[in-house]
Parts: sequence; structure tokens; C-alpha cells
Amino acid sequence: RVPSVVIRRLAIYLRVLQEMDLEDDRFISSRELGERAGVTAAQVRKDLALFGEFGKQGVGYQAQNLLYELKGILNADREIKVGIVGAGELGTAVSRYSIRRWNTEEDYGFRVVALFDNDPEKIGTDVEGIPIYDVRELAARVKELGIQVMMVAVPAAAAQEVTNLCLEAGIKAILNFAPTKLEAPEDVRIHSTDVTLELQQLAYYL
Amino acid sequence: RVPSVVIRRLAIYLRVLQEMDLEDDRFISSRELGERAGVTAAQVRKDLALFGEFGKQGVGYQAQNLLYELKGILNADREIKVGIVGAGELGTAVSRYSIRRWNTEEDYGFRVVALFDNDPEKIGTDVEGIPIYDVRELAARVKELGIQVMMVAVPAAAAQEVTNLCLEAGIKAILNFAPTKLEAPEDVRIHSTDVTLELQQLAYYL
Ligand SMILES: NC(=O)c1ccc[n+]([C@@H]2O[C@H](COP(=O)([O-])OP(=O)(O)OC[C@H]3O[C@@H](n4cnc5c(N)ncnc54)[C@H](O)[C@@H]3O)[C@@H](O)[C@H]2O)c1
Ligand SMILES: NC(=O)c1ccc[n+]([C@@H]2O[C@H](COP(=O)([O-])OP(=O)(O)OC[C@H]3O[C@@H](n4cnc5c(N)ncnc54)[C@H](O)[C@@H]3O)[C@@H](O)[C@H]2O)c1
Repeated sequence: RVPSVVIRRLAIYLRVLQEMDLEDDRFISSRELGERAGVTAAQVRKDLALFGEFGKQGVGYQAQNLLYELKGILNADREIKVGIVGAGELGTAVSRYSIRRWNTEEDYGFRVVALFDNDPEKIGTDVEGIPIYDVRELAARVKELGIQVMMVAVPAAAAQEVTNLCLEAGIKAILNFAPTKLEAPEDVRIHSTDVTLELQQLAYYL
Repeated sequence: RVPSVVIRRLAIYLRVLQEMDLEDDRFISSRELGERAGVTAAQVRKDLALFGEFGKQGVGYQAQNLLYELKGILNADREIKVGIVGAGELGTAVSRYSIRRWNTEEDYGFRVVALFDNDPEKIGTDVEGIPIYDVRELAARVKELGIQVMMVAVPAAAAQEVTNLCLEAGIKAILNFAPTKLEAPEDVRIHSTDVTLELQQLAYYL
């Protein structure tokens, strides 16, 4: 098991390489990749060595090859179907963002295929053509559409109940926007992102 | 200097206590606080000991007093004025969210006082009554309104330029939503939150 902080850094290395315009013969040193990612050269070498021999001493990494390898490690070389529970302000904004990127960027692999809500006014409508289903159909739609990752954008009070529906439907990866801690079995991966928590930390430094 | 991971945990302890309905004589043990926050009891004691003697051996912490102390440490006992650059999908959603919480929750101290944009169609309009100013007026408005924290919700290509405007205006704390690394002097605190980076990490575990 690789520590999650390493996976976080790999995702940053991937983003850095995707942002660069790489010619075929472009090499990149661990120092340059480190600078662009905000870590030391030694940290880059240590992280990548966990997954194989990608570079040559003194020469660095063949950039396109490293990008290819990172995509393989992070499953970024395939389409990943995403669902969003809660078609409110945030759920809608994040859907539009992902749909726009899916439609315009070759490298972007996250495809929003469904939204879910319990509001009768929203069920049966769509966001940029992606349907909003009744949350009671969640399990059936996860199976039918092959959803692998679910984003939870409902109020905190409903977040655990909605998460339980996702777990019953076999979802193994959840991105939670609600400002509350979610309980799930060991084999389910939950990442949370909380705007207020970030603001609260920034406030300490004022 | 306290490590930033400790400040992150303090913000979580604060959120946990704010979520609980605390009677006057309610005590909370480091074990219970740890369980609700997702850390060990020893970690709770170690973190809090950095800031003072708040609890009694074997009895735990007087919950309301601990909440009061944490608010003092994290500057959560005062109003903090927030600006948002980029009145697009995300900037608007996050503004509405913060404005709604400011208007309904006593404990919520973040007050959005201005949005900024460079789109003539948006300048001069408002979000829930909060004006959208021309980004060229950013420095003047920061001073006039006393803005302390700025959220950056513009496209990645414009994020550094906008950040530089914030630095020139004397902003010391930035929450960045654009998927790119921002450069700033040592004394400026920048936190980034990136939905795609989170999704990319989750994808590794599928
Ligand atoms: N929408 C989301 O859910 C989401 C999710 C993750 C990350 N992001 C990131 O957040 C940022 C904003 O995304 P969005 O979906 O709101 O985009 P958007 O295009 O809807 O909004 C961007 C806004 O920024 C303004 N703008 C552009 N350049 C500017 C400048 N130099 N000065 C001031 N204003 C400027 C535009 O006029 C527009 O109003 C992007 O970097 C995006 O990658 C968005
Ligand atoms: N909007 C933001 O910028 C923002 C920022 C940070 C955190 N959040 C968090 O994200 C979550 C969503 O925020 P929002 O601003 O989009 O709220 P919102 O009220 O606009 O949207 C919530 C949506 O969830 C739906 N919903 C409620 N209970 C449900 C259930 N049991 N099953 C299915 N759908 C259900 C509602 O019908 C609504 O459409 C909240 O937890 C909030 O704290 C939002």
C-alpha cells in the first residue's frame, strides 16, 4: 500500500506534465519537475522509484514516457464514469465544469453521466444534457451506466444517508463536499473537500 | 511556527464542536473528540497542548470552554471579510453558499463583501446583493472594504496575474480554485483546492 500523500503528489506530477507542451525528445529532470510541483528533486525520485525505473541518472525522465507511465498508474488513461448526488448550486457548477472539460480536453478522463436529487422540481430535468434522476433510482443507474466515482453535494444532514445509498450500490470512491465526516468501510475511499475548513485555516494566519 | 497539519486538525476540532449541541456542563474526552474528528486521542492531546492547558487529566475538556479557546486561536470569533475574483460558475456558487451561511448561522464568520470580474456583462451586477466590481478596482476596494481573504475562481491561465493584483493590494491569505500552482512571497498564505486533483487520486484506487 502506497501512502496517500504519494498518490497526491503523483497526481500533481501528472497535472504538471499535462500543462506542459511536450516535444517528442523533451527530457525533464527531477529538479525541474520538483520545482513545478512544489517539492524537492529527491522527493520526486523517491516517489517515482516506488513504481519503477523511469529515468536515467544524470539525464532525467523522457517527459512523454513519464506522462504515459503516470497515466497508467493513476488510471488516467481511461474513461471514468462519474455521478453527482445533489443537483444544487455546487453540484450543478461542478457538473458543468466537468462536462465542459470532457467535451474540450483530450486528456480529461472524468465523464459525468448522471446527477441525482430528491427534489421533484429537478428530477427529470438535466444539466447540459446530463439527466437528473431520482435519488431512489441511484443503485439501478449506477449499474446501468457503470458509475465508478460519486460526488456528494447534498446538505451535511443528508450526506451520510446518501453515502450509504452509494455504498449499497457498490461505489468504492466518493468525493464529499458536505462539511461533515462520512463513515464507510475500509475498502471504500472517501476524499472530502470543504471550503469552510480551508477558510478557517487561512484565518489562523491573519 | 505550528505545522499547517496541526492547524488543519484544529479547524476540524472546531467544526466538530460547532456541530454538537453543547450543554453548559458538557465535558468531552480527547477520545470522543478524536473519534468524531477521525484522529487518535493522543493526537488531540498533543495538538491542544501546543496552545495551552485546556483539559484535566481523566476528566477531559469542558466543551464550551474548548470551543471558546479554539475560536480565539483560529480567529473564528470575529468577522473576516472575504472577496472573490471570478464571478463565474464556481465563484457565484461559493458566494451564494457563504452569503447564505453568513445570514443564517451565528458561528459563521466569513462575510463575502465583494466579487471581481473582467467581463463587462457582469461588472455592475450583483450576487445576492453583493456587488461585482471591475477587477481593475481590486486594490481600492480591498482597502475601502477591509478585505482580508481572497478566493481566486478564474481560469488557470489568469490565476497568477489575478493573484499578483491581490498581493499588490496587501492580501495575505488566498484560497485558490484554479488547477495550477501559484507563486507568492513567504509571508502570504495560499491554499488550493482542486476538484480534478481529488478525482485523479480517487481514480488510483479503482
Ligand atoms: N466550476 C467548478 O465546479 C470548478 C471545479 C473545479 C475547479 N474550477 C476552477 O475554478 C475556476 C473557475 O471555474 P468556473 O467554472 O467558475 O469558470 P467560469 O468560466 O464559469 O468563470 C470564470 C470567471 O472568471 C472571469 N475572469 C476571467 N479572467 C479574469 C481576470 N483576469 N480577472 C477577473 N476575472 C476574470 C470570467 O469573466 C468568468 O466570470 C477555473 O480555474 C476552474 O478550473 C471550477
Ligand atoms: N455551494 C458551494 O459553493 C459550497 C461550498 C462548500 C461546500 N458546499 C457544500 O456542498 C453541499 C451542497 O451545497 P449547495 O450550495 O449546492 O446546496 P444546495 O441546497 O444548493 O443543493 C443541495 C441539493 O441537494 C439536494 N438534496 C438534499 N437532500 C438530498 C437527498 N437526501 N438526496 C438527494 N438529493 C438531496 C437538494 O434538493 C439540492 O438540490 C452542502 O453540503 C454544502 O455545505 C457547498
